[in-house]
Amino acid sequence: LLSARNLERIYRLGGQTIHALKPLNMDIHRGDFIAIAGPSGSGKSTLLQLLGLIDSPTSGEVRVRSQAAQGLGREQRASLRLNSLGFVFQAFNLLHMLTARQNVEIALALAGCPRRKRRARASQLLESVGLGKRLDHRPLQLSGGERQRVAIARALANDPEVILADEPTGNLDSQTGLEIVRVLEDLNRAGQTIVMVTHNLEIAKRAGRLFLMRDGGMREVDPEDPTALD
Amino acid sequence: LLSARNLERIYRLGGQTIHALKPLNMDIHRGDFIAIAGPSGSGKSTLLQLLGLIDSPTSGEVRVRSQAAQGLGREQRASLRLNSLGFVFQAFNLLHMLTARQNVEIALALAGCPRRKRRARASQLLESVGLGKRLDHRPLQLSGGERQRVAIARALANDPEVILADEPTGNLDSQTGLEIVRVLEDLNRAGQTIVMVTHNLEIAKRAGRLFLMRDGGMREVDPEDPTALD
Ligand SMILES: Nc1ncnc2c1ncn2[C@@H]1O[C@H](COP(=O)(O)OP(=O)(O)OP(=O)(O)O)[C@@H](O)[C@H]1O
Ligand SMILES: Nc1ncnc2c1ncn2[C@@H]1O[C@H](COP(=O)(O)OP(=O)(O)OP(=O)(O)O)[C@@H](O)[C@H]1O
Ligand SMILES: [Mg+2]
Ligand SMILES: [Mg+2]
Repeated sequence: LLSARNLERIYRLGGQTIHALKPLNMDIHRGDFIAIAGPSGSGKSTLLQLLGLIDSPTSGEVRVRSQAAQGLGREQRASLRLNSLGFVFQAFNLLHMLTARQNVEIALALAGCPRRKRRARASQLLESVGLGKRLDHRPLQLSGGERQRVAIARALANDPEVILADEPTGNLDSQTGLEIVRVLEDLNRAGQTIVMVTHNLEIAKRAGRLFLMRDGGMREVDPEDPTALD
Repeated sequence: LLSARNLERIYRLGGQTIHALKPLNMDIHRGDFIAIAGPSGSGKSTLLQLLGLIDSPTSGEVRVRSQAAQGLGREQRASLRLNSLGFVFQAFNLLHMLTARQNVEIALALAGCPRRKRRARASQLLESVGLGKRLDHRPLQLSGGERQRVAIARALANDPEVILADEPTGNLDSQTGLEIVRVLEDLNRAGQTIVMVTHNLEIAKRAGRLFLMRDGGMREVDPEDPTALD
């Protein structure tokens, strides 16, 4: 469904060369529930942004359904991002002048959802992440964990084939975090593919497949193997 | 050193009245290491911002060394914030056009630290949180956990009497998070008072005093009592 071939990302800053992602291969199959864990700065967000077509690699390619994304035109990539991929940003990236509901509605509008359906769908999504009483709050009138949950609801809005979530529970207590993971597990059982970056090893162990990153490199381990997560 | 008396914070939004903090009393003694935990939206950031004189209460008062902060003039409050309190924001609040080092240096400059000393102190602080190789990166060129650590280094810059940290490890893997907590514990042993909001119960249990919040209310529990953190 989504794969990486010799995917590499180098940043150059002043005199420094940072190998944020070393050449990497990865295959994501339809229906997978994948967790990616690793230390701060190890390249997790870099990888997720490349898979989400939000960033371009220094070399190598991302393939969507076996077709190289690098070969697609701007409109096709934008259409993929809008319709097939749902991205939860580590820094949330909400629009500050819109309310929680409007932030979700705008994602629906961009994907062509008719107006009369948008309000109901946005409310239902926000309720599913516990924000039913915060629909009319703007981001600055929400707690950190509430903003995080608006970002999650927005990523789910268009029923994307693949949900790419960058630390979706980092600002949540364990109870609320578990509720969010259950929402994702329900969606996965219903057919959605999930790739979740997480520092929370309790959550990472619940995934169907687990990848560990370190210094721009990645390897797959068995989520049920307690020694894998040292 | 720092205390709350009948401290209350109500937000009014459209027709809604939100009791973010119900009338609360709290005494923070010099040398305390306090953790505050609780569900998303329970009022932790609201309380911390009131204690840090960043927000004003709806009723009640915050006292600094037994003197009501509400009675102080603007300049005195600003001086307290600058010199006696170090605040780590949940959303980091870094200046995007400045590098990591400059973000820390600016805090030192505002507090009157002479120029020749600022650069060395900023570098040393950033190294202590593992960012020695990221001094010249701007926030958008840093990972989420790296930005979080810049925010921590900045709060420590002026050697404040009280460090108020809002979720300082939320974007960090357990290893890096533990390193940060050890930095705070070292500072605490050397005499600095620490109030840390955290969702991480492993970290919360290490504190000298533990408070649990729920729906704007708060109670103190024994950090060594395993049943307290259900
Ligand atoms: N635009 C950039 N320019 C230079 N270096 C960058 C840039 N963006 C990221 N980096 C560096 O690349 C490395 C990997 O960043 P990335 O955001 O992928 O880490 P991460 O694994 O998501 O970390 P965290 O867990 O802290 O979010 C980091 O060390 C970071 O400093
Ligand atoms: N400016 C505001 N206007 C209206 N409501 C607000 C405002 N700021 C915060 N709130 C509400 O007050 C409640 C407490 O917010 P607070 O940020 O203190 O929670 P928190 O315990 O820090 O949560 P988290 O763990 O998610 O960071 C939340 O439900 C939030 O929606
Ligand atoms: Mg990241
Ligand atoms: Mg908060």
